[in-house]
Amino acid sequence: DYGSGMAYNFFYGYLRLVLPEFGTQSVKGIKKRIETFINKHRLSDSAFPVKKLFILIPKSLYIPTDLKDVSTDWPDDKCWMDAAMSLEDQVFDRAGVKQRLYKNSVYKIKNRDSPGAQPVYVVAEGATPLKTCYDVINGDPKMSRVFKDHQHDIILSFYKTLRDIIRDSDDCRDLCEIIYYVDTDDNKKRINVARIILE
Amino acid sequence: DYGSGMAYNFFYGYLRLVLPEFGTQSVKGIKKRIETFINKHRLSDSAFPVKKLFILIPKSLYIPTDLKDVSTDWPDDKCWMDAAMSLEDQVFDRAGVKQRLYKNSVYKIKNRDSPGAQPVYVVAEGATPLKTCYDVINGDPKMSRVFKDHQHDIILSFYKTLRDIIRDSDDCRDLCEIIYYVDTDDNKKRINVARIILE
Ligand SMILES: Nc1nc(=O)c2ncn([C@@H]3O[C@@H]4COP(=O)(O)O[C@H]5[C@@H](O)[C@H](n6cnc7c(N)ncnc76)O[C@@H]5COP(=O)(O)O[C@@H]3[C@@H]4O)c2[nH]1
Repeated sequence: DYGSGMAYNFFYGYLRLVLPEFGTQSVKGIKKRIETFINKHRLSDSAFPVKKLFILIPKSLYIPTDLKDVSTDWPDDKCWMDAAMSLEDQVFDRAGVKQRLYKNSVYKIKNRDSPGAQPVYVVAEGATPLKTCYDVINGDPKMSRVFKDHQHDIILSFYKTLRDIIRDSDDCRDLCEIIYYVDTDDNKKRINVARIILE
Repeated sequence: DYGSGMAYNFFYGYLRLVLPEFGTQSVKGIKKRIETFINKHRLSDSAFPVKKLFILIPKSLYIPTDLKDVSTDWPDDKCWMDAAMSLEDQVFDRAGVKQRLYKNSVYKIKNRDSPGAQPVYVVAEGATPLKTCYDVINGDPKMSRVFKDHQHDIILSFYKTLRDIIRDSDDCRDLCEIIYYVDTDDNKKRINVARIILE
């Protein structure tokens, strides 16, 4: 089905390629790239407590281009997250595209409930296939109906399948955290994604 | 179903983002980027006859990392295609990843049947979701059986759905050429992809 198909694609076409170490000089896994980032930006190790990729799976399928836009305690508009520098790029040839580039973004999170606390850095992004699914729903006259009616099943199936694939993968199990969350309640109050990540 | 799902993902998550012009300085569509390439490398316009993206859809799902590997008249090993420089990169934020980079590769094709003829340049790549599907079949103990049994339906559904989506898209219809081909016959003779492109 569509949801689990996307999960297999997302794992085999992306996570499995960018997260683990491959033992070659040129392709560094996510742990090494985070350590390089810590050294390059002279951070304390405690500033980067979780050396994994956070993958956001919002029930609404909506992921903004910049995660800071979902890091406020609405209707307050102070953002908790801000984009910092990216990790080093990963570059390799794939399916005829020479030197395809894979990039991961680092975000700095300020806990606005405890202003004295040290900001925390994380590598986070939305699960891209869901954003694409969202674009199909909002852009395609033919399929929009079909996708919209099954939206809930699709995302649940995506989440569960991805969670199972990762749990069964020796290479990737400890290198990412999947966060499924309900981002709009009846008041359309936006969840502060930063809060969720900090937990 | 899985094949058509992949086609929607490929179109909305990629083709629709990289092919058309968007009227902004920073995001150039494929035609402009090809024209920039022609000028930058001082090519004649006839050296780059088709200003579109060639998308290869091999029945076997196998796409090598470098397309030159499928451009020989097996068992001869003279390649017809060679990777040239890439087009300019396209960079924009997507789903929380800042400055994600999209790249397309240019290949130079020498027609070895007519050695005197001018080499021809094209922008070509495999349809990456198929390579990912191939990786699932060859890498995943759980799903490999399922995917393998339906491989033929998956790829046919992918091809037909993609062809229809593109045909219905005003933005992308004239900006890409989809090539579905059978790449292995009973003798496992590899098709010369370069020949197909030249037609
Ligand atoms: N966050 C993130 N960063 C990446 O660099 C990346 N690359 C892939 N993915 C996601 O992994 C999965 C498998 O990727 P695949 O390459 O088989 O399909 C991709 C691929 O066929 C095509 N595509 C996307 N970006 C590129 C690109 N830069 N070059 C060529 N093809 C691309 O369009 C499909 C859908 O892309 P996304 O909808 O962005 O999500 C993909 C997909 O869910 C990524 N996700």
